[in-house]
Amino acid sequence: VTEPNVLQKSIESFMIPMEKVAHVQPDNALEHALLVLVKSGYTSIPVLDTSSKLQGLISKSEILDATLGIERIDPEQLADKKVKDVMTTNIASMNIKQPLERALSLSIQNPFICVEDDEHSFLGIITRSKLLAFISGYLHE
Amino acid sequence: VTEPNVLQKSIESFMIPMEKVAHVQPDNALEHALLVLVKSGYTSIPVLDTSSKLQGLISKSEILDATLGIERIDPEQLADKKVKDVMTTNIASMNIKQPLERALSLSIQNPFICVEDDEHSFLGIITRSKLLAFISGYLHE
Ligand SMILES: Nc1ncnc2c1ncn2[C@@H]1O[C@@H]2COP(=O)(O)O[C@H]3[C@@H](O)[C@H](n4cnc5c(N)ncnc54)O[C@@H]3COP(=O)(O)O[C@H]2[C@H]1O
Ligand SMILES: Nc1ncnc2c1ncn2[C@@H]1O[C@@H]2COP(=O)(O)O[C@H]3[C@@H](O)[C@H](n4cnc5c(N)ncnc54)O[C@@H]3COP(=O)(O)O[C@H]2[C@H]1O
Repeated sequence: VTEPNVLQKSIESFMIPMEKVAHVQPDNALEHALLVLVKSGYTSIPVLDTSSKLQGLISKSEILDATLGIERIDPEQLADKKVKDVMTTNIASMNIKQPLERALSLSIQNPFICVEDDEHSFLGIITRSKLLAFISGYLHE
Repeated sequence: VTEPNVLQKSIESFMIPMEKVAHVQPDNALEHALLVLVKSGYTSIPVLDTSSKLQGLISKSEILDATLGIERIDPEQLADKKVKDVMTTNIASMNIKQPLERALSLSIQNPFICVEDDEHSFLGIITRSKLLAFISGYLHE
């Protein structure tokens, strides 16, 4: 039997705060987004507007799909297209007040979950690695 | 208190079998690996030799890093370089007989874990999504 309250635990201690989250803006050129992704080493990062509202997610896969010609990456497409033309708006997000149970169920299908406040301002992300580290410790008790 | 035996559970029921795992070979051109990655939609896939032994992992990030010029993807590099020149040999792997506890601790740092038999033949992979789906169900009991 599990402690009933582990699933009700607050997610605040798991969250990577916004200032540590690599992100781009909707009007950035794809080339800029690709350089941020390559430099950070991340597969996918959030797209935030100038008032810190979540607009989408952009990944190396999406940029590759949008710019891959028959066999070559087309450099003109990288310069001409914008992040907002390619980003996905299918975003896993939750409110900072929702419990661990919600983060866990969203993490099954999503490598990371965006966290927002009541006004839908972006606060940070919760990653699978942080959840798995907590669970591994919890199951050893 | 956790059921003591959940961590000792067998990993067989979590494993995606080899025939369902997208993979490439060490001597494939990078261009072929990029096309397999783009078509499958996966970020990173195993590299297996002709006798099903694990040789490495290859990802879109590594291919981008190896072929990205100052601002452009260099098409000649895609055709000239081989998978074995770029793949990582830092692979998270475990034996099919090891328990869930081992998969859980490896999954903290690795999006998927390669599973091998006693002769080190590749059998399949265990993904974070499968582990998280199991854990979410288990914690609800
Ligand atoms: N610089 C680094 N240092 C240490 N480990 C690293 C790393 N980059 C990647 N990893 C490892 O690889 C996993 C997959 O990273 P990926 O970039 O595909 O997928 C990442 C990335 O898309 C996003 N992410 C993580 N941290 C981020 C950050 N600070 N800013 C923006 N996005 C982030 O969340 C996804 C899941 O992250 P998670 O930590 O669960 O899982 C990470 C982590 O275990
Ligand atoms: N075609 C698809 N259908 C449904 N969901 C999809 C999907 N492609 C990706 N996802 C979702 O995105 C997560 C990250 O995928 P990614 O390709 O970065 O990272 C993947 C990929 O690198 C590798 N992988 C998963 N299945 C694979 C397979 N059949 N063959 C080769 N590699 C695989 O294991 C990593 C972790 O997979 P995981 O399932 O935990 O986590 C997956 C899954 O939740």
